[in-house]
Amino acid sequence: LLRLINVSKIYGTGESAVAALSHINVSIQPGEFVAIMGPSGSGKSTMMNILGCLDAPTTGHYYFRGVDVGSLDRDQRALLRRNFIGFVFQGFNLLKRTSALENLELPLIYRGTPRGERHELARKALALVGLSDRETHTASELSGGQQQRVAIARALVTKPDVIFADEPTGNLDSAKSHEIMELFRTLNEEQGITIVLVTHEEDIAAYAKRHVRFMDGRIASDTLNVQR
Amino acid sequence: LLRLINVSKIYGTGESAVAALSHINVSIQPGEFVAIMGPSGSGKSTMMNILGCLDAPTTGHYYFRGVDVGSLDRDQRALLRRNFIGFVFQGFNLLKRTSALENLELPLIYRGTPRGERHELARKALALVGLSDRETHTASELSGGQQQRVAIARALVTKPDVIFADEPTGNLDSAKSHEIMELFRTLNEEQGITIVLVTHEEDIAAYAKRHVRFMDGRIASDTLNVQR
Ligand SMILES: Nc1ncnc2c1ncn2[C@@H]1O[C@H](COP(=O)(O)OP(=O)(O)OP(=O)(O)O)[C@@H](O)[C@H]1O
Ligand SMILES: Nc1ncnc2c1ncn2[C@@H]1O[C@H](COP(=O)(O)OP(=O)(O)OP(=O)(O)O)[C@@H](O)[C@H]1O
Ligand SMILES: [Mg+2]
Ligand SMILES: [Mg+2]
Repeated sequence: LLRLINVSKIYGTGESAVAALSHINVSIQPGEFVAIMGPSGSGKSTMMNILGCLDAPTTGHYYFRGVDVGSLDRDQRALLRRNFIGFVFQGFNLLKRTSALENLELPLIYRGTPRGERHELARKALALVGLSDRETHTASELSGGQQQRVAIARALVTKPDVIFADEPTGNLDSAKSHEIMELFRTLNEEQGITIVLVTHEEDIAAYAKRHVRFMDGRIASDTLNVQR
Repeated sequence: LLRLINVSKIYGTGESAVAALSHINVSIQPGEFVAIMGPSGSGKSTMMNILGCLDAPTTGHYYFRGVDVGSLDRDQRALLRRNFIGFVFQGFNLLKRTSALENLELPLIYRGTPRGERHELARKALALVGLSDRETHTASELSGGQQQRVAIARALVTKPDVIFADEPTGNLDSAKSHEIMELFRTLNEEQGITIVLVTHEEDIAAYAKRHVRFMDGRIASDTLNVQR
């Protein structure tokens, strides 16, 4: 499904060049549930942005379902994201002055979903993350953890093939974190959705079937989670 | 030092009114180290914003060093924040297109600190959070955890009397989280800085001397941490 071949990402040039990613090789099959871990600044979000077709490598190739994403133009990449990918950003990226419900309807509007069905799907997604009583609140009228949950719901509302979640439980208390992880597990096991999730918490990573650990822009280890 | 008396915060009116805080009474002495905990949406950030003089209660009073903050005008509140308070926001609130170093110099510019001294203090604060090699990166060129650490450094750079930190380790891996908590402990024990910190992680809260737990806008418990 997803294949990174010898991918590097370099910011800046010469003396001040930063290798955010260095010769990354990783392959993810449909239906997998992968946790990406590693210290702050080790390259996790950079890789997620490339996998989510939001950014391009400096060198190397990224194949999404066999398609070389580097060979697509902007519109084709946008179409790919819209139809196959749900992305939960580390910084949420919600529209602050738009309501929770409208934030969820946006990806559906882009897909041409009719209004009645859009509203229904958005309400269901919001209910899944426990925020039915906050439908009309704007993003700036929500707590940090509530905004995070709206961002999660937005990634699921289009029923994508693969969900990329960059630290989706960072602002949630323990009970809500586990609720969200149970939700991801259900989507993965019952609907076959591929999940790639960044976390720095071991008990969140415990839900995943495979652990990829980063260190200084490289993959330090890639192992199956045998404790599941 | 800090005293909330029967403080409530209500958003909206009538049917859609939300009591973010309900009859809060809490007193914090100089030199304390308090952890604020509780589920997502339970009122923690709302209380922090009132304590940090960024927001006002709907009813009740807030006394900072004996001064009724509600009786101050905007400029007087800004002066209070500038001179006594360091605030780490749950959403960081850095200037995205400004370098890490410049973000740190901003509070010092407001205090009229001379340029040479400003630069020196900013560099030292950045070193304390392990980001000396990222001085010239703009906030948008930093990872999530690096941005969080710049936000922490900015709260310390003016050597305030009290630091309010709203989930300061949410985006940090375990090793860096403990480094930051050791830093807070040192500031508290060696310099007597009062620390009020929101977290939803028990092993982060373990560094604090007192635990205040929120539930639905009320304080459910307020206990000393005897395990320290
Ligand atoms: N401007 C606003 N208008 C309406 N409701 C609001 C507004 N700001 C906050 N709220 C509500 O007040 C409640 C408390 O919010 P607060 O941000 O204090 O929670 P929190 O404990 O910090 O949560 P988290 O752990 O998720 O950050 C939430 O239920 C939120 O929806
Ligand atoms: N636009 C940029 N210009 C220069 N350097 C950058 C840029 N964006 C990211 N970096 C650097 O690339 C490295 C990797 O960043 P990345 O965001 O992938 O880390 P991360 O593993 O997600 O960290 P965190 O856990 O803190 O979110 C960091 O050291 C960061 O400073
Ligand atoms: Mg990141
Ligand atoms: Mg909060």
